[in-house]
Amino acid sequence: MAHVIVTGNEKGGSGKSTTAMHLFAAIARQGFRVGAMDLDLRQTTFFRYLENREAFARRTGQDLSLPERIGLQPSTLRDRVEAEAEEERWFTQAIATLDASCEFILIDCPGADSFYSQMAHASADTLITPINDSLVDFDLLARMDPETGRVLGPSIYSEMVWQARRLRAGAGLKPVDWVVLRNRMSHIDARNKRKVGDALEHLARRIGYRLVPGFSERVIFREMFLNGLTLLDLRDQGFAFSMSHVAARQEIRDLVRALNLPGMAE
Amino acid sequence: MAHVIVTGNEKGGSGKSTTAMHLFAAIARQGFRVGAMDLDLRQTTFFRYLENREAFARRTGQDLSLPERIGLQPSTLRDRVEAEAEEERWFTQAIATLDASCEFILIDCPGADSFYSQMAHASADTLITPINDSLVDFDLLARMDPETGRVLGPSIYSEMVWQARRLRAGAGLKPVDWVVLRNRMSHIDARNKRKVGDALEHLARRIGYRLVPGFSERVIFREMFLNGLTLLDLRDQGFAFSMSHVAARQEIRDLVRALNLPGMAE
Ligand SMILES: Nc1ncnc2c1ncn2[C@@H]1O[C@H](COP(=O)(O)OP(=O)(O)OP(=O)(O)O)[C@@H](O)[C@H]1O
Ligand SMILES: Nc1ncnc2c1ncn2[C@@H]1O[C@H](COP(=O)(O)OP(=O)(O)OP(=O)(O)O)[C@@H](O)[C@H]1O
Ligand SMILES: [Mg+2]
Ligand SMILES: [Mg+2]
Repeated sequence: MAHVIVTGNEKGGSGKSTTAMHLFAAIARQGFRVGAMDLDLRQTTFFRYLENREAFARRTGQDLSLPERIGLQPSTLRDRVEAEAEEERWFTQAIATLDASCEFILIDCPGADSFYSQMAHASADTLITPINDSLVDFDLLARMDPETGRVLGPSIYSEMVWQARRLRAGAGLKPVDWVVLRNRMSHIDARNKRKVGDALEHLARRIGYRLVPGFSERVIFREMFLNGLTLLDLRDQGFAFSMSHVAARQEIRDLVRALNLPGMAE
Repeated sequence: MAHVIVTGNEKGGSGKSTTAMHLFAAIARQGFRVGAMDLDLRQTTFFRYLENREAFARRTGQDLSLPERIGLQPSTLRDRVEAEAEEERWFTQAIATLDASCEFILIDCPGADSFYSQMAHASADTLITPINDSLVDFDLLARMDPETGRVLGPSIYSEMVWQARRLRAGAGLKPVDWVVLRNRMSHIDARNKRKVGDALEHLARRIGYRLVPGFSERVIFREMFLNGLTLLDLRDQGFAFSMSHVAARQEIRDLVRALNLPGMAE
C-alpha cells in the first residue's frame, strides 16, 4: 500500500507545488519509487517542474530521478453530478495504478475547491498544508478576533479538511496526519511572525493538525524551475554550496524528519 | 460610465486581493465613489479585508471609506450551460447596479479560471496582473526556453486574457489597458530578479501588456488585515511613519500614476 502524501491549501500561492517538488526530490534520493499526480489541471506547476527536469536530463544526458506520473482530465459532461461520478472513477483508477508500483504517491492540489482536490484530501495518509506567514492566509484556516487575537471559528479550508476526514472515516481508513508548515518565512518582521506563529500553534490543538518546521523565503527554492532541479540535486550537479543552500537543505531535512514517513531515514 | 478595474492572475497568491485593497484605499482617498466585487466566492479575501475595515470603523467610531459592495453567488444549476447563463445575468446586473452610482468599479478575481472571472476579464477597462518575481509564476504567462531564455509561446493565463480581449472586441468595447506589476519583490536576489524582469519586459511587447512599478515584499502590506487598514490610513490613525512605510506609500503612488486612471490626480 503506497503512502499517499497530499499538498493542499485552498489559499493560492501558499507553496503547495514547491513543497511537492522538494519532497519528491527528498524521497526519491532515498531510493523509493514515487508516483505523482497534479490536480491543478490548468497550471500543472508540479508537472511542469517535472517536465523541465525530464528535459534537462535528456539535454545533459544525465539520469535524474523522476516519478511515475498520471495526469487527469476534467470531465466534460454537462451534468455536474455525472461529471463528478466520472472524475471519481478516473481518480480511483489513477491511485490504484500508482499504488501497484510505488511506495509513495505525491498529489499536488490546486488553490481551489475542485472535486479532484476533495478526493485527494480524503485519500491522504499525510496531508501537508503550507501557509504564508500572513494573517491573510491564516483567514482561510480560521477567523481571528482582531482585538483579542482569539480564534473565533474554523474557516473554509479547515471545513474542507474536516469534510475529507469524515469521508475518510466513513471509508474505514486510518486518520490522516495533517501537518501545517510555514512557508516563505522572512528573517525579519518579528512581530507579525510571532503573531501568526502563536495563532498557528493555538489553532493546531483546536482543529487537529500539527505544526512542523517549514521554509524560509529563499530564491534557491524557485530559481532552478526551468531546469527542474532542486537544491538537493546541486551537489550532483557540481555546485558549491552557499550558507543559504546549507540552511535550505537543513530545512528540507527537518521537514522530512518531522513527517515521520514510513521506512524513511531522517 | 464607471471605469472598471480588474485584478486578475490565474496564478495563486500573486497579490490580486492585496493590490485590489490598496488600490481601493488610494482611489477612495481622492474622493471617488468606488464599487467593489469579489469573485473569489469561497475565500472572498478582498471582501474579508473590507468587512474587517467596516467592523474596525464601527468599533472605534471612525468614518473610514468603504466601497459599495455587491457579492455574487455561484449558480447551483446542474447543467453547466444553464449555470453559466444564470451567472452571466447576475454578473451583468451587478455591474449595471454599480455603474449607476460609482465612478470606479474594482473587481478582484480568484486564482482560478472561473466563469465569473472570465466575465470580469472581458469587462475590464484596466486589467491589473500582479506577479511574484518568480519563473514559476512567469510560467503561467509564457513558456521560456531554459537554455536561451527566449519566450517559446503564451501560456494559459495569457490565453485567458486573449479570449477576454476577443469577447471585448466582439462587443465593440475599447481595448483593455493590461498592466502587469511585480509583487513581493525582494531587495536582494539580484540575478533571479533581473532574469524575471528581463523576461517580463520582452514579453510585454509580444503579448500586449505594459509593465508598471510594483511592490516590494513588506509586512505593512498585510499586517493590518484584521483591522481592514492599509498604510494609506495610518496617518489618520496617528501612526508615525517608518522608512519602509514612506517607501511603501511611494510604491502605491507610483502604481496609481502609472495606471493613468480617468480623473485622477497623481
Ligand atoms: N520557500 C520559498 N522561497 C522562495 N520562493 C518560494 C518559496 N515557496 C514558494 N515560493 C514561490 O512562491 C510562489 C508560490 O509558490 P507555489 O507555486 O509553490 O504555491 P502554490 O500553493 O502551489 O500555488 P497555487 O495555489 O497557484 O497552486 C511561486 O512563485 C514560488 O516559486
Ligand atoms: N507586497 C507584499 N508584501 C508582503 N506581503 C504580501 C504582498 N503582496 C501579497 N502579500 C501576501 O502574500 C499572500 C498572497 O497575497 P494575496 O492574497 O493578495 O494574493 P492573491 O493573488 O489574491 O491570492 P489568491 O490567488 O489566493 O486569491 C498573502 O499572504 C498576502 O498578505
Ligand atoms: Mg501549485
Ligand atoms: Mg485573492
